[in-house]
Amino acid sequence: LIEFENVTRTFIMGDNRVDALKGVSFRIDDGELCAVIGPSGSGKSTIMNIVGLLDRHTSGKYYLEGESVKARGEDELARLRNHFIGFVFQSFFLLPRLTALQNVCLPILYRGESQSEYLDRAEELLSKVGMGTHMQHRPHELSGGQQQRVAIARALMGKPSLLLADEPTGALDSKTSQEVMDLFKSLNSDDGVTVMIITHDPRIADQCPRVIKVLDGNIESDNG
Amino acid sequence: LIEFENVTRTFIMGDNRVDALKGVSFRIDDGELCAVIGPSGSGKSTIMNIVGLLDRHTSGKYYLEGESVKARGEDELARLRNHFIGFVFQSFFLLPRLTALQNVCLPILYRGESQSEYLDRAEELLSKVGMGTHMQHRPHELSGGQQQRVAIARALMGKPSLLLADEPTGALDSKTSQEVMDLFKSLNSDDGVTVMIITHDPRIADQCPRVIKVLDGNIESDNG
Ligand SMILES: Nc1ncnc2c1ncn2[C@@H]1O[C@H](COP(=O)(O)OP(=O)(O)OP(=O)(O)O)[C@@H](O)[C@H]1O
Ligand SMILES: Nc1ncnc2c1ncn2[C@@H]1O[C@H](COP(=O)(O)OP(=O)(O)OP(=O)(O)O)[C@@H](O)[C@H]1O
Ligand SMILES: [Mg+2]
Ligand SMILES: [Mg+2]
Repeated sequence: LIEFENVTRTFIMGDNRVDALKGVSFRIDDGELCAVIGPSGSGKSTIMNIVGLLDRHTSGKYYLEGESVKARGEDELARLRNHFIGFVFQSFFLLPRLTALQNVCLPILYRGESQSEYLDRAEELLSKVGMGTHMQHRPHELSGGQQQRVAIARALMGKPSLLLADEPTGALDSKTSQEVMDLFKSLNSDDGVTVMIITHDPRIADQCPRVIKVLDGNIESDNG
Repeated sequence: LIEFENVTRTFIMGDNRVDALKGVSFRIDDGELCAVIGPSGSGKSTIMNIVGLLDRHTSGKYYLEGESVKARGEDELARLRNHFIGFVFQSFFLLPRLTALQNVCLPILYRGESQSEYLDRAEELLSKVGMGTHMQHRPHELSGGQQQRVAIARALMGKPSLLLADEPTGALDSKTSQEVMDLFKSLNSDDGVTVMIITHDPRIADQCPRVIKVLDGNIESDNG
């Protein structure tokens, strides 16, 4: 499904240069449940942003479903991003003027589902992450962990086949973290969703059969 | 130093009402190192925002240094906030157009220190949290954990006597989390800074002699 071949990513700011990824290679198959771990600043989010088509690599190859991403057009990448990938961002990126419910519905509004159809699904997802009583709150009226859970529900709204979660339990207590992990595991085992989770929490990483360890822009270890 | 007496905080949004704090009482003495733990949405940040003079309680009493906060004027509260309290926010609130170094210097620019004085201290604090090589980056050019560490350095810039940290290690790996915790502990033991830390990480809470547990807007337990 996902194949990185010597992928690099360099950021240039004036005469400053950061080699965030220095030649990263790995393969993730359909239906895998994979944790990405490593120190702060080691390159995990950069990897996930490239996988999720939010960022372009500097050199190397990225094959998604067997086809090189560089070869594809902007329209097709946008279609893949919107229909196929669900992304939980490290800093949530909820729209401040919309309620939790509206934020969750946003990604699929253009798809042509009936309002009652998608409203039902949005409410169900919000309840699944324990946000059933706070659907009309706006982000600034929610706690940090509540915002994180709205971001998770939003990522699942489009029924993605690839779920990318950047530290999805960072703001959650252990009970709520496990509820989120149980939700991800059931999507993986019951619906075959490929799941990639960046995490600093060893208890989350321990529940993933596949673990990729990143260090200073390189893959330090990979049990795959 | 800090005394809450039956403090409540109610949020009203249209005809919706949230009783975030339902009657919270506790006392924190000068020089204590205190962890605040509890489930997501239980009221921890609300407590800290009231302690840090960023929010007003709805009813009850809040005494800071023996004097009721309600009795004090806006100017005096602003002075206390700026000179006496350091706040690490759960969502960082770094200014996007400023570099890490500029963000750290911001709180004390009006104090009348010489530029070389405060620049030295800012660079030293950034190095202490492992951000020495990234001082000229802007927030969007930093990883999540790097942004969190800039927010920590900024909170310490004004040499506060009361440090309030809302989940300061949420985005950090375990090694960096411990470095931050060691920094807080030395401020507490060497400089007598009163430290209050909201955390979901039991390894952080375990290093605090005082632990206050919050549940659904109430104090569930307090070993103080
Ligand atoms: N401005 C607001 N308007 C309405 N409700 C609010 C507001 N701020 C907080 N709340 C509600 O008050 C409750 C407590 O929120 P608080 O941010 O204190 O939780 P918390 O313990 O810090 O949670 P977390 O661990 O997720 O950060 C939550 O139910 C939240 O939805
Ligand atoms: N837009 C950018 N411009 C410049 N440098 C960047 C940019 N984005 C990331 N970096 C740098 O690239 C490196 C990797 O960042 P990345 O966000 O991938 O780390 P991370 O492993 O996700 O860390 P964390 O656990 O703290 O979230 C860091 O040194 C960071 O400062
Ligand atoms: Mg990251
Ligand atoms: Mg909070």
